[in-house]
Amino acid sequence: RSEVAVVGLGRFGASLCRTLVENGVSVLGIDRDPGLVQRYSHEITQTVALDSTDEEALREAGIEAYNPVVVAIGDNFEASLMTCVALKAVKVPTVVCKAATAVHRDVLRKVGADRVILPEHEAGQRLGLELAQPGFLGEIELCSDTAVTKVRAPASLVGLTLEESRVNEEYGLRVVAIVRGGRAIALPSKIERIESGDQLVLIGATARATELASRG
Amino acid sequence: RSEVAVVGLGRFGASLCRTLVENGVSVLGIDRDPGLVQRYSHEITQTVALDSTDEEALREAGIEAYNPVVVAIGDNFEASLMTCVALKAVKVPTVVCKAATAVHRDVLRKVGADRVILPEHEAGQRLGLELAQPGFLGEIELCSDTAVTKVRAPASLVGLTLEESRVNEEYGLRVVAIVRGGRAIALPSKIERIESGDQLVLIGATARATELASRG
Ligand SMILES: Nc1ncnc2c1ncn2[C@@H]1O[C@H](COP(=O)(O)OP(=O)(O)OP(=O)(O)O)[C@@H](O)[C@H]1O
Ligand SMILES: Nc1ncnc2c1ncn2[C@@H]1O[C@H](COP(=O)(O)OP(=O)(O)OP(=O)(O)O)[C@@H](O)[C@H]1O
Repeated sequence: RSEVAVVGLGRFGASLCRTLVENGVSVLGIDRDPGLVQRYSHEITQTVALDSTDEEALREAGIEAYNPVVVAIGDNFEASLMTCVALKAVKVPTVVCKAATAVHRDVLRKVGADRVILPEHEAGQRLGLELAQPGFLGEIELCSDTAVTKVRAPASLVGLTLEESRVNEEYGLRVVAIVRGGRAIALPSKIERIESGDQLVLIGATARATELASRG
Repeated sequence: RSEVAVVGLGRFGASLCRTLVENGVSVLGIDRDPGLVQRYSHEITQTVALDSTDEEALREAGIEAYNPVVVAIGDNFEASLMTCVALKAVKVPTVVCKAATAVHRDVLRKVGADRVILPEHEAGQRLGLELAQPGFLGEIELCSDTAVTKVRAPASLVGLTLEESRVNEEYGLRVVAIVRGGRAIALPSKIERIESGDQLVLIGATARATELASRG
């Protein structure tokens, strides 16, 4: 497994490093602030204080052995950009950058960033979807219009068996699991009866799952 | 459906409003900066310029009719806190707040915030999990240790049928769908043969799914 380097130990960068280390990935943490580097030196596999816009300093740290390198600098637009350019100059295969705004994202893409993340923007979207679809409890996209979704069982289905509920016939949705009282029933039989408080795990069109979730 | 109010039209707040409106929810957008209120007035159902730390101004805007109210103020610690306190004073049932740091989150909880979101921190965690588990493509938690996960089919299973793969016997995982070439095969039969490039949708223990994903 190749190692990951993270430039910028702010809120995003530090949380990224911590999660990677917790999941067994070895991480090089970089920041120009020696105080931050010192503070995280016991939590991150390896840390070094340097100015990431300096190509020579990056080469000396052996940055080209890391893949991907994540640039977790947001507010400082110039440092974010110059760092992305320097990393591409030393031939790092994959550079992932955080951006503060959509314009920042577009410029990073133009100078070679392989992927750009907008943490604030993405968090707003995720909360919006959750609040807009109250019965909707989770989703994994499978292909263009099909997904696995978890929804609260609508009241009108409580007391019916899966067969009687006609969820497959009416919505084209397959129930692949039921979550009840802290336990999951995988691949339930068609004579399983839906109870109040059940969550249904469905495979089918996302739009149809949302419809089922918002049914009374 | 109750309406949602969002205080603070920064990156997070604006993106939240946009997503809610796109999903058919009516939204009241609030900011003390009249320029921002003007800029978003054509995108958000209703907007008003006021200082959200002023309880009287909130009452005049009829804030208690909205549920939840989201406080999307991050950098300005005092405004975030005073707004949360004012909203609880006018008896808004659910107040969701954004926080900039863990300390900020803890203080918001103490003054009554029902839920606190740390966008930077959560984005770092999400990216960390994704980079640490390259074969892991998505997850919905079902209960304490069981989840629905999507993983890249390991090379050692390519060419075997689901029955021959013994994924259920060896890992306790049920394959509930296969994603192949932009199409999903829901509830595949046990004689379905796994092909190169397939993604498997599994139900079972998350730790076992991760093990399967990182198998060669
Ligand atoms: N040229 C540079 N070289 C190395 N580190 C840098 C450089 N410029 C900025 N940093 C570091 O990157 C970190 C994050 O930068 P910045 O404050 O610009 O982003 P941020 O978006 O506010 O971060 P976050 O929101 O994740 O806390 C800081 O710790 C800063 O010291
Ligand atoms: N007392 C207040 N009343 C109403 N709006 C306020 C108040 N204080 C701050 N705001 C608004 O909240 C918005 C976001 O605030 P702030 O800049 O503190 O957070 P932020 O974390 O930087 O936002 P983001 O990261 O989402 O862009 C700003 O548009 C600001 O005008």
